[in-house]
Amino acid sequence: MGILAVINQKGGCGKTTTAINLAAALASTRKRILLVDLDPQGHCGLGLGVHKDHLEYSMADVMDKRIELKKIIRKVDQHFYLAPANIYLAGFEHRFSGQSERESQLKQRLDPYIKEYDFIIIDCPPNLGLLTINAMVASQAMIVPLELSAFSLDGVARLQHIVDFLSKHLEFKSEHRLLVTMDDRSRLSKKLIRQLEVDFPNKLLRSTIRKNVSLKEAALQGQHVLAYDPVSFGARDHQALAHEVLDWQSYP
Amino acid sequence: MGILAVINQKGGCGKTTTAINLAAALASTRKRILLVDLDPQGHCGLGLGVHKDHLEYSMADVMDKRIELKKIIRKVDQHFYLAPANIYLAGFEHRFSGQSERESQLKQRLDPYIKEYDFIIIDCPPNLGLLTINAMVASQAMIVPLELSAFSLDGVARLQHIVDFLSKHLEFKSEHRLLVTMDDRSRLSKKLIRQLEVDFPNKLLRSTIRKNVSLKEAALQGQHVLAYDPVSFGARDHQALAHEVLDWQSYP
Ligand SMILES: Nc1ncnc2c1ncn2[C@@H]1O[C@H](COP(=O)(O)OP(=O)(O)OP(=O)(O)O)[C@@H](O)[C@H]1O
Ligand SMILES: Nc1ncnc2c1ncn2[C@@H]1O[C@H](COP(=O)(O)OP(=O)(O)OP(=O)(O)O)[C@@H](O)[C@H]1O
Ligand SMILES: [Mg+2]
Ligand SMILES: [Mg+2]
Repeated sequence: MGILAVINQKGGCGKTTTAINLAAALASTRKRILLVDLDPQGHCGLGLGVHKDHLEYSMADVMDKRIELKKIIRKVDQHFYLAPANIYLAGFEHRFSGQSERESQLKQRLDPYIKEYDFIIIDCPPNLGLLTINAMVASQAMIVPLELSAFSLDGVARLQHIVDFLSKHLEFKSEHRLLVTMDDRSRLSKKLIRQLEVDFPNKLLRSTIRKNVSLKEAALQGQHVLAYDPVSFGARDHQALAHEVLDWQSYP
Repeated sequence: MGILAVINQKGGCGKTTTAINLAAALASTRKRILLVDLDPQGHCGLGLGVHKDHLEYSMADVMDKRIELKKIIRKVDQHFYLAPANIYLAGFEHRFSGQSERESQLKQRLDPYIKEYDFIIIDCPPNLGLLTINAMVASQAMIVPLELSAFSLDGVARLQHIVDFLSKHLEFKSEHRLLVTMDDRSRLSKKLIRQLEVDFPNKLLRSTIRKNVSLKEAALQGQHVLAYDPVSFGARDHQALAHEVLDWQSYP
């Protein structure tokens, strides 16, 4: 199926929430899922009850070639595995800044595992630095979570230009889609969604994630939303998203 | 009075919303305010109707010493001035990465203007890179906006350790305070605030910013919230914050 990066340089638009809960929803359809945390904040582990301060090894060690990816993978639920990160990943950009192939380090680590998982989902930090570029190069598809607000909508056009530029320059092919998150279904939100459909034809996923307190509560409990409250809007919206992603990715 | 940095490596916790509306609220008390945008996203300009794509010069030029700060300052309201940023600021970290005094570039640019303004407020990107470090070194006080959520609360302790470490290492003195934003006044929020008061005694500002749609609507209009809807919660909460900041900073 494929490698899916969740990216947006805008902070707080729901990247980690989408990565964790989409991974969980896909795993609940009996697909085998690996969630890779490429954000030094390490919030994928935090949101799944994996304490990053107790990690012996993490994605920083994998990216620095000190250890193999399989040594840090841990099972978090049925069919659902995590490669956690911590703050040491923040040094990657500096460590690799002059090296050749610095943009494809993640791809080189993930390629041997493509057959083992139906999906590999990558969470990214809120910037377009070397870690996010590694995620783009390794991916076959990208999801851009988007809050319906002035600051979040502002960066979308620029993000798409940068993705186009990098895919030519670094020779990778990765289709992207926009996912509206924190949707309060108000008149203003509906208007902004209509505008997005005009500005970015055929780029918007049909599914949106409604604003829903269960998503925050689940993260506070260190659980994904399907485990925390399987009948909540948060759970149902991510399941609908999972089905749409399965359709989208089965006919690449 | 002083130089105030608004920082948090966690994305989307309300840094820009706080920087813009606190600046506007302080200006409404007839203090002369300069808002400096140190985030390449350039959202301070966006939120005040200043189009960053039409800027001839911006903070990138000032930080690179191509132009003086006063050449880019523009008036946005009574007593309220803005030094805007755009994406070119993203190259600063790379351009200065080996240079001495790279952490005090902003301080050197701001020091000549301290007498001209009662407050200089600095908005920062969602990371602890060289731009944010420059804002810390230049500041006399820091406000850390904080959403009441697992991911946002996670980074606070680490941020405080980093601030302590850097202030010793780079020899600057800057007191910080935590500001709860997007407060929905629920039982869970009240519980989390009580926990914050225990974990970080005397660090929490009394004022909180309630979750309020007028803050989002104002940004979509390119206005600060006092201009958009002066009687909204968003406006009143930032005015209360302004008064608390005036108290805090008059007895440093
Ligand atoms: N649909 C939703 N409904 C309610 N709250 C949400 C929703 N999606 C995300 N959140 C909350 O919004 C905040 C930001 O989400 P999250 O941390 O996942 O964003 P992010 O893009 O990963 O942030 P960063 O840029 O720091 O990595 C979190 O507190 C999260 O719990
Ligand atoms: N008190 C509030 N009530 C409602 N919405 C809010 C509030 N504060 C901020 N927001 C909204 O939350 C989103 C995130 O806020 P903002 O962009 O100011 O955060 P930030 O920390 O500056 O993000 P970044 O990390 O990308 O710089 C914006 O859409 C903003 O309009
Ligand atoms: Mg995140
Ligand atoms: Mg901001």
